[in-house]
Amino acid sequence: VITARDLRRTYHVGDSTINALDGVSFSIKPGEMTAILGSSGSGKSTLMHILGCLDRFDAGEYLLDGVNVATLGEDELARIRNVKIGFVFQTFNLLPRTSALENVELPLLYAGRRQARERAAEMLRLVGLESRMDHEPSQLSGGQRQRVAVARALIGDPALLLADEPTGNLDTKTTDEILGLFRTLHETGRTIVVVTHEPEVAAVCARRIVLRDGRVIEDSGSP
Amino acid sequence: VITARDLRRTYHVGDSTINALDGVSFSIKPGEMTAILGSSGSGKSTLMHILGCLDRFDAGEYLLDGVNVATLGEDELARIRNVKIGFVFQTFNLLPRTSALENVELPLLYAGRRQARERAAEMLRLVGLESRMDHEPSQLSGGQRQRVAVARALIGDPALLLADEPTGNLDTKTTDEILGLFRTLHETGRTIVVVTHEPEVAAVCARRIVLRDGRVIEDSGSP
Ligand SMILES: Nc1ncnc2c1ncn2[C@@H]1O[C@H](COP(=O)(O)OP(=O)(O)OP(=O)(O)O)[C@@H](O)[C@H]1O
Ligand SMILES: Nc1ncnc2c1ncn2[C@@H]1O[C@H](COP(=O)(O)OP(=O)(O)OP(=O)(O)O)[C@@H](O)[C@H]1O
Ligand SMILES: [Mg+2]
Ligand SMILES: [Mg+2]
Repeated sequence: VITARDLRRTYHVGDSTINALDGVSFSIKPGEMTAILGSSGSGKSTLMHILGCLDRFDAGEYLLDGVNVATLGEDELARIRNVKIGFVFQTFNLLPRTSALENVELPLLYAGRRQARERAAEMLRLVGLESRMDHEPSQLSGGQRQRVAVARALIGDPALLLADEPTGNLDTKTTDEILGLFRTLHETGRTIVVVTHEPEVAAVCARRIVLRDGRVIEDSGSP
Repeated sequence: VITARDLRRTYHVGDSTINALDGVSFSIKPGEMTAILGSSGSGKSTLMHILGCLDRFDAGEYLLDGVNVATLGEDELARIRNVKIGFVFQTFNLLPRTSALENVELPLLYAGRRQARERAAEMLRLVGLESRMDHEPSQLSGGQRQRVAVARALIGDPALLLADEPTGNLDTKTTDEILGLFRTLHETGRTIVVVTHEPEVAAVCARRIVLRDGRVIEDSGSP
C-alpha cells in the first residue's frame, strides 16, 4: 500500500543544510503493522508527514495504493488526508477553543458522514474520556489531549493509520488500552504505521523499521 | 524543603466539578530525588504547577523552605520561580519566534546573571543540541524541543528541579543522557521531583509517590 523510493527532504536554516530524510526506501503491504524507531531527530516525524500527504518531499518517489502522490492536486490530497488516512500528531494539533467532542467529530464532518456526533462520543468512550467530552484542550491533562488526538485519527475508520508517538504521555495501563484499539483496527485489515520509543508498542508490531540520520538502518521486512 | 498539607484544587467545567487534587500531603527533604507516578489525569501536572508556584491551590497548605507560599506576593513568587526553581513543562512552553539559544538563556537574563549566552550554549551542548542552537521551536523535532525545555530548566542551577514528564518524547539513549544530567545536578545536593511514566526514570529516584484521582495512594518515603 505504501512504496517509498529514495525519499529526500532537506531543510535550510541560516547557512546550514539539514538532510532530514537522506534517501529512505521501503514498501509496506496492506494490513501490515509497522513500528518506526530511531533516536530523537532521526527523521521519523518528517517521514510520517510525507506518508500522510501533509508535507512535500524534495526527491524520490512515494506511491500510495499505486498512485504517484507527486502527481496529485491539492483537492485530491485533501480527500486522501480526510478520508483514507488517520493521523495522530506528535504534538496533537487539537483546535483550541473547541471541545474534545467537536475536535473528534471534525474528520467525519469534512467527509460528509452522518452521525458524526454519536460516533465521536463513542470514540471518546473507547479512549476512556467519556467524562471529558465537553472539555477544551486547555482543560485536559497531557495524556487526555493525546487520547483525543488518537480518537480523532480513528473515527473515520481509516484504511491507513499513521500514529506519531501516540502513547508518550500515557501510563502503562492507558497505553495498553490505546494499543488494544490499534489492534482492533488492525484486525479488520487496516494498515498501521506507528512511530514509537516504547518497547511495549514496538512489541505489538510484526515489522520494524529503524531510522538514523534520515536513513533506514534496519528493516525487518525488507526482502 | 517541600511540605504539602491536604492540598486541594478544583476545576469547574459547565455543571461539573473536578477534584484534580483531593487532599494531597507529603514532605520532601532537601536533596531527595522523587518520582511522581499515576495514571493519565490523576493530578500530577496540577500538583507540579502548585509546587512550582505557577498555580494557586484552593485549600490546604504549601510550605517551601519553611515559607508559607500562600502568604507571598506576586513579586516574591516571580523571584522564586525564576531563581530557585527550574521547571520542565509537559508541553515545553517554548517561545515560538525565538531560537533555542535565546529560549534557554531567558531565566539567566531574568535573574540578571552574566554570561547568559555562553551558559546557554553550554547547556544546549550538554543535551546534545549544539548543532541546533539557532533553530526555532518549529524547526526542531519533538524530542529536541523537549531537550531545549530541559536545558532551560537546568541553566539557572536551581535548588529545586521540577520536571513534568521530561523524557516522554525521547528514545532510550537520549533519555539516559538527560537522566545523567539530572543525576549530576542531584549529586550537588539539589532537590529533584520528576513526574514520569517510564520505569527507567522512576528507577533512578530513591523515593516514589503515586497519585490516583487527586490523592496519594502510595508513598515510599512516608513515615
Ligand atoms: N483547566 C482545567 N479545567 C478543567 N479540568 C482540568 C483542567 N486542567 C486539568 N483538568 C483535569 O484535572 C485532572 C488532572 O489533570 P492533570 O493535568 O494534573 O493530570 P496528569 O496526572 O498530569 O495527567 P497526564 O499523565 O495525562 O499528564 C484531569 O482529569 C483533567 O481533565
Ligand atoms: N522546519 C524545520 N527546519 C529545520 N530543521 C528541521 C525542521 N523540522 C525538522 N528539522 C530537523 O530535521 C531533523 C528530523 O526531524 P524529525 O522531526 O523528523 O525528527 P524525529 O525523528 O521525529 O525526532 P523526535 O523523536 O525527537 O520526535 C531534526 O534534526 C530536526 O532538527
Ligand atoms: Mg518526532
Ligand atoms: Mg500531566
